[in-house]
Amino acid sequence: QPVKDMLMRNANHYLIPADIVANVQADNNLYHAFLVLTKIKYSRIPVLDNAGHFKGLISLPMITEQMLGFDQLNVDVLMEKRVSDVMETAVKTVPNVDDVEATLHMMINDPFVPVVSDDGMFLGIVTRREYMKSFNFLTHE
Amino acid sequence: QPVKDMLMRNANHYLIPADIVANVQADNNLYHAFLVLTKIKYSRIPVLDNAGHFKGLISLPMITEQMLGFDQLNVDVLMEKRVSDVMETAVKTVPNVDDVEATLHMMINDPFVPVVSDDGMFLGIVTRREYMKSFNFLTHE
Ligand SMILES: Nc1ncnc2c1ncn2[C@@H]1O[C@@H]2COP(=O)(O)O[C@H]3[C@@H](O)[C@H](n4cnc5c(N)ncnc54)O[C@@H]3COP(=O)(O)O[C@H]2[C@H]1O
Ligand SMILES: Nc1ncnc2c1ncn2[C@@H]1O[C@@H]2COP(=O)(O)O[C@H]3[C@@H](O)[C@H](n4cnc5c(N)ncnc54)O[C@@H]3COP(=O)(O)O[C@H]2[C@H]1O
Repeated sequence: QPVKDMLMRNANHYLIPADIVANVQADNNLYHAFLVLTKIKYSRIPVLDNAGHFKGLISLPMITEQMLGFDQLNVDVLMEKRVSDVMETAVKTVPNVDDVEATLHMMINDPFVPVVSDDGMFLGIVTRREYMKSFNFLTHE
Repeated sequence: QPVKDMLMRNANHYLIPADIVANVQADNNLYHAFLVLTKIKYSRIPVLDNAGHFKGLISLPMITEQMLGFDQLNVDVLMEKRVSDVMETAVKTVPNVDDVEATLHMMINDPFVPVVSDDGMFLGIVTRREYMKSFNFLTHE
């Protein structure tokens, strides 16, 4: 099982640690999140609380959807609502990067999987890109 | 080379045909594209001309960036500018799905690759999800 063995061997390489993962705070207003997501260009990022716990995911469409009005865009809503009001909370996470096979299965539908400890601390993410690099390597040997 | 053989065998399964790929027209105004990208939730979609030729890619951040103003968001700009004013045009494409290995290599950095014929007609896209499904299958045998 060359594919499985290779994945297992590289397990710890797949984690992108929390300190280099862009995020916003659950209590930020939508205007702040709008600016962050417009500047950094990542399409979907983690939402944390002030103590570093994982709370959910946020993307620009979740925010711009709040701006849709009857005849014109509502900009005031961005100062009136918070990230916690619109973020996605039903998010599959893994406690560590050890079960590479289970994580691969999750990434069929999700471009990344947050790694969250049993006490809710955000540890980092595992992304499709890292797996794609491994498979590319495999096709060349 | 089990990985390479499997990829070759499934080449034609990887193409998502043009008729089910969400897109906008190059001459649409940004307001229209803003609404489309807010509703459909795909983070980045192809831009076509009225004859079905591939012109570029568009995402919500490319549009919201135009709204950033001195002290408040500028909504009028969405009616004043067109998709062609902000879209990304330096896009790597492939003429067909035959070179599965080359396409896999491109998808290390791009979540999808547009398939565009030699005379510029948009034929569809190849996505990471399809490759992830194949690798998931490989790890289970
Ligand atoms: N600034 C950048 N530099 C280099 N490449 C970039 C990039 N922004 C996007 N990409 C490329 O585009 C892919 C999709 O990015 P997206 O933001 O939609 O989707 C991303 C994003 O939602 C999240 N992500 C990845 N790295 C992140 C980070 N440092 N902070 C926050 N979220 C991250 O994981 C998803 C999958 O990431 P993945 O790396 O597999 O795949 C990335 C990567 O190949
Ligand atoms: N409505 C939906 N139904 C089911 N799953 C959904 C979905 N929207 C997003 N996903 C999941 O999220 C992944 C990333 O989507 P994203 O829109 O950032 O990035 C997408 C999007 O930019 C583009 N794309 C995929 N299908 C498309 C379509 N039918 N029309 C336009 N663009 C498409 O290709 C990228 C990679 O797509 P991929 O399938 O590998 O990966 C998709 C898929 O696994």
